[in-house]
Amino acid sequence: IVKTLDLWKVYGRGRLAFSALKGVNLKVKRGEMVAVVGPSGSGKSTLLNLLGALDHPTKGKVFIDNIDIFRLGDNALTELRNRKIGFVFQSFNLIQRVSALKNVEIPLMMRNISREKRRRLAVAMLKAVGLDGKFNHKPTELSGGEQQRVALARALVVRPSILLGDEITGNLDSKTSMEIMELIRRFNKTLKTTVILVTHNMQIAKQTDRIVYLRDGMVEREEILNRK
Amino acid sequence: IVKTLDLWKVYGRGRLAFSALKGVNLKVKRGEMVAVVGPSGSGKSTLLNLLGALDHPTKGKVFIDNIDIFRLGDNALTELRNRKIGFVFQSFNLIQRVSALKNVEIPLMMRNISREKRRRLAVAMLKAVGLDGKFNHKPTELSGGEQQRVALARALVVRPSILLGDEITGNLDSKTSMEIMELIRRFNKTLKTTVILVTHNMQIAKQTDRIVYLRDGMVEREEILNRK
Ligand SMILES: Nc1ncnc2c1ncn2[C@@H]1O[C@H](COP(=O)(O)OP(=O)(O)OP(=O)(O)O)[C@@H](O)[C@H]1O
Ligand SMILES: Nc1ncnc2c1ncn2[C@@H]1O[C@H](COP(=O)(O)OP(=O)(O)OP(=O)(O)O)[C@@H](O)[C@H]1O
Ligand SMILES: [Mg+2]
Ligand SMILES: [Mg+2]
Repeated sequence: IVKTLDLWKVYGRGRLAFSALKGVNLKVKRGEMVAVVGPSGSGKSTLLNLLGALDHPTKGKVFIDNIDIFRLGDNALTELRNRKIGFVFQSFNLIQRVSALKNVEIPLMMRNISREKRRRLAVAMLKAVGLDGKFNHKPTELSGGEQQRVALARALVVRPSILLGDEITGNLDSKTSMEIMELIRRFNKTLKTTVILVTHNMQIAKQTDRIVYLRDGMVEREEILNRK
Repeated sequence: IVKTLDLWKVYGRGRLAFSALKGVNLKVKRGEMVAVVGPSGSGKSTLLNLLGALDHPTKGKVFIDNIDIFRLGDNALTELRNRKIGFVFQSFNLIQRVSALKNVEIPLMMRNISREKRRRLAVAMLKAVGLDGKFNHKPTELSGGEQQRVALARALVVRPSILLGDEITGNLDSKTSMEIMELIRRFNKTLKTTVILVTHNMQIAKQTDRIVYLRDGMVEREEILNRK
């Protein structure tokens, strides 16, 4: 469902040019759960941003459902992203001036559903990530780990075919992390959601089907834990 | 060197009132390294913010060097904070429009040192956290873990007597986390820096002298690892 071909990302130019990704080839099957691990600065977020079409590569291609996404026009690309991808940012990117509930409802506003249904779906998602009772808090009135979970709820509420998560348990204690992984596995099992998680936590990585090891912008090796 | 007495923090009022801290009593000796752990939402950041005088308690006291800090006037409190405390925020709080180097130089601007010395100290600190070659990057041009390390460099460059760190390894791989802890331990050993680290990582917590377990705004128990 997701495939990259010789993917490059270079920042800066000339003497200052820095290659964050140097020819990454990755294939992810539909319904697979993949972890991307590697040292700080090795290019994980850069890779995820390209997979989520939040940035353009310097060279190479990204295919989603066999569509070469960077050959689409802006509108078509935005449409694909909204319909297929749920993204959880390393820095959450929540809207600070509205409540947690509103933040989770926003991606549903582009769907053809009633306001009551939208509210019900958002409430259910916030409960599923353990934030019952915190719906009306603004992001600044939530702890770091609570904000992280609002960002996840927002990504999952649209039932995306692909979930891209950047360090989604970095601010969570181990018990809450396990509950979050259980939720994600349920999505993966019942809805066949394809999941790509960037993580520094090997205990999280070991709960996926395959681990991709990144180093200095390149795939160093892959480790298959569960054939799918 | 740091002591809290029946510390309370209540958000909201009346029916909506939520007690994030409910009577916390904590004593930290000079030169001690303490970890504060607990579930997401248990009050860790709230506690750290009060210790760093970034917020006011609803009830109770915080003593730093036997000074009841919330009885100080605003100017005196700001002065104490700038002179004695280095704070690393869970969300980094870097200044987005200036470089990593400038971010680390800023706390030194209030000291009576030359511009050259200020630059040298900032460069040395950034190298110490593994960011050689990234001095001129703005925060948006850095990875999550690199931003986290700039925030730590900024806190340490003033050689504070007290380092307060909120999840300082949450975005780091284990190798980089170990290097960061080594740096902090060096400060603790050679400069007698008192260190209080909020963390979700038990491997980090086990490298301190004592672990304080927080749950629902209260100290559940403490575990002494190394008597000081
Ligand atoms: N706009 C930019 N200009 C220059 N360099 C950049 C820019 N953005 C990122 N980089 C560099 O690219 C490298 C990879 O960044 P990326 O965010 O992908 O790392 P990461 O693997 O996600 O790291 P972390 O685990 O710390 O989040 C980093 O070394 C960073 O300094
Ligand atoms: N301004 C606020 N208004 C209402 N509730 C708040 C406010 N700020 C924080 N809280 C609540 O106080 C509780 C404690 O927050 P705190 O940030 O101290 O938790 P934490 O232990 O640091 O969690 P994490 O590990 O997720 O960072 C949370 O449940 C949060 O929802
Ligand atoms: Mg990253
Ligand atoms: Mg916190």
